Amino acid sequence: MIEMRNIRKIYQLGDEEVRALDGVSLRIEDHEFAAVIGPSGSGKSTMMHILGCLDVADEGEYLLDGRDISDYTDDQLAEVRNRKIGFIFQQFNLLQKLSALENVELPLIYQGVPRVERQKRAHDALELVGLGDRMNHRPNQLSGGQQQRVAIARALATKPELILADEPTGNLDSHSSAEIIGLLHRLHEQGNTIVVITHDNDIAEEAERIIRIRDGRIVSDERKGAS
Amino acid sequence: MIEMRNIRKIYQLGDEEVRALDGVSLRIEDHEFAAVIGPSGSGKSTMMHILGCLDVADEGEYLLDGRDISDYTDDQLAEVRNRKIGFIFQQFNLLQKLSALENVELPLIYQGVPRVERQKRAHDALELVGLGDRMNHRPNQLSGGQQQRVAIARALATKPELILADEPTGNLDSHSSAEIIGLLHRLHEQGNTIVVITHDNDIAEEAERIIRIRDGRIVSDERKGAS
Ligand SMILES: Nc1ncnc2c1ncn2[C@@H]1O[C@H](COP(=O)(O)OP(=O)(O)OP(=O)(O)O)[C@@H](O)[C@H]1O
Ligand SMILES: Nc1ncnc2c1ncn2[C@@H]1O[C@H](COP(=O)(O)OP(=O)(O)OP(=O)(O)O)[C@@H](O)[C@H]1O
Ligand SMILES: [Mg+2]
Ligand SMILES: [Mg+2]
Repeated sequence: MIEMRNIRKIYQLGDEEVRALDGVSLRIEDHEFAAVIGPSGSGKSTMMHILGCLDVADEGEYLLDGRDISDYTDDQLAEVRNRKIGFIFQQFNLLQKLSALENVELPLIYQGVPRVERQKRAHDALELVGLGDRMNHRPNQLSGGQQQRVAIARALATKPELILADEPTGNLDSHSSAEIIGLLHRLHEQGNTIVVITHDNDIAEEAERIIRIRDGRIVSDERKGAS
Repeated sequence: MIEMRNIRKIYQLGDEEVRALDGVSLRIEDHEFAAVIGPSGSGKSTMMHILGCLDVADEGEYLLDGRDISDYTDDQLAEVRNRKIGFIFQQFNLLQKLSALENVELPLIYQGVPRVERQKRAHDALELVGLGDRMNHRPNQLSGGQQQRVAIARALATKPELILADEPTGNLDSHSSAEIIGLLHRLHEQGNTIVVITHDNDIAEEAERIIRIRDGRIVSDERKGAS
C-alpha cells in the first residue's frame, strides 16, 4: 500500500540546515497496524505528513498503491486525501468557527454525501468518541481532550482505508485513551491500515509492528511475534 | 497561598447549561506539589484558569495569599499573573510570529527586565528544556513537543513562585517527559508551589498530593504518606 524510498526533508533557516527526515525507507502493507515512536523532534510528524499527501519530500519517492505521488495532479492528490486517508492531527486543526458536528461533516461535504446521511454519520462518529452531548460546541467551548476526540471523529467519518493518527491520545485520560485504542483495534480488525505516532506504550503494544525514529532516520523496524 | 471556596463556573449555550465547575473548594499551601487528575472534560483546565487569574468564577471566592481576587484591580491582576504565576497552557498559546526565544522573553519584557539579562534568561530557560538549538525557530518550524517545551520555558523564565502546568508532557516522549518531571521536582525543592494537571502517572507519582476531579467536582483529595 505505502512505500517510501530514501525520503529526505530538509529545512533551510538562514545558514542552519535541519534534516527533519534524512533517508527514510519504509513499506507498509494493507491491513498493517504500525506504531511510530521516537523522541520529540525526531521527524515523526514530518514523515506522517508525507504519508498523508499533506507535504512533499525534497528527495526520494513516495508510492501509494504502487503509484508515485509525484505523478498525481493536485486534484488527484486532494481526491486521495479525501477518500482514502483519514488524518488525525497532533494539534487537531479544527475550524474554530464551526461546531464539532460541522467540523466532522466537512470531509463528507467534500465527498458529496447528501445532508441527511452526512449529519447522521457525523453524529455517529461523535457518539463513538463519547461526544454525543457536545455536538454543537465550537472548539473553544470544548476541553483539550474533547477537541482531540473531534479530530479523531472527523478522520474516521469518511471511513478511510488508511488511518494516520499523530499522537491521538496525548490529551486523554486513561479511560478515554483506552476507548480510542479499542476503536483503532476494531478498525484494524475491520480491514483498515493504521499508522499511529504515539508516546503511549499502551498503543504501541496494541500495534503489530513498531517503527522507531531518531534524528530523521528509522533506527529499528520490528514486527512482533506472529499471532 | 491559594484558597477556592465553593467555586462554580457555568456556561450557557442556548438552553444547555454546562457546569464546568460545580462547587469546588480547595486549599493549597505554599511549597506544595499537587497533581490534578480526572477524565477529559471534567473541569481541570477550567479550574486552573481560575487559579491562574486568567478567568473568573461565576460563584464562590478565590483567595490568593489571603486576599480575594475580586478585590484586585485589572492592573493588579495583570501584575500577579506576570510576577507570581507561571502558566503552562495545554495548547501552548505561543505567538506564531515570534521565535522561540522571543516567546520566552515576552513575560520578561513585561517585567521590565533589561535586554541583555532577559535574553540570557530566555536562552537559559530554553537550554533547560533541551531547545538550545531551536531558539530562532518560530512555532510552525517546531515539532509539537518542541512547542510544548517552549511553553514550559516561557512559564519558568520569570522564576514565578506558583507554577501551574496544564498537561505539560502530553506531547513528549518518555525521555523528554522524565526531564520535565525532574525539572518540576527541582523547582519544588527550591521552594516553589506547583500544581500540575496530568494524565501521566509518572508525574502524579512525583506529587505529594493528588486531587481527583469528576464532573466539575473534587471527588478525592489525598496527601501521600508523610516523608
Ligand atoms: N466556553 C465554553 N462553553 C461551554 N462549555 C465549555 C466551555 N469551555 C469548556 N466547556 C466545557 O466545560 C467542561 C470542562 O472543560 P475543561 O477544559 O475544564 O476540561 P478538562 O478537565 O481540562 O478536560 P481535558 O482533560 O480534556 O483537557 C467540558 O465538558 C467542556 O466541554
Ligand atoms: N518548517 C520548519 N523549519 C525548520 N525546521 C522544522 C520545520 N518543521 C519542523 N522542523 C524541525 O524538524 C524536526 C522534526 O519535526 P517533527 O514535527 O517531524 O518532529 P516529531 O517527531 O513529530 O516531534 P514531536 O514528538 O515533538 O511531535 C524538528 O526538530 C523540528 O524542529
Ligand atoms: Mg509530532
Ligand atoms: Mg484540559
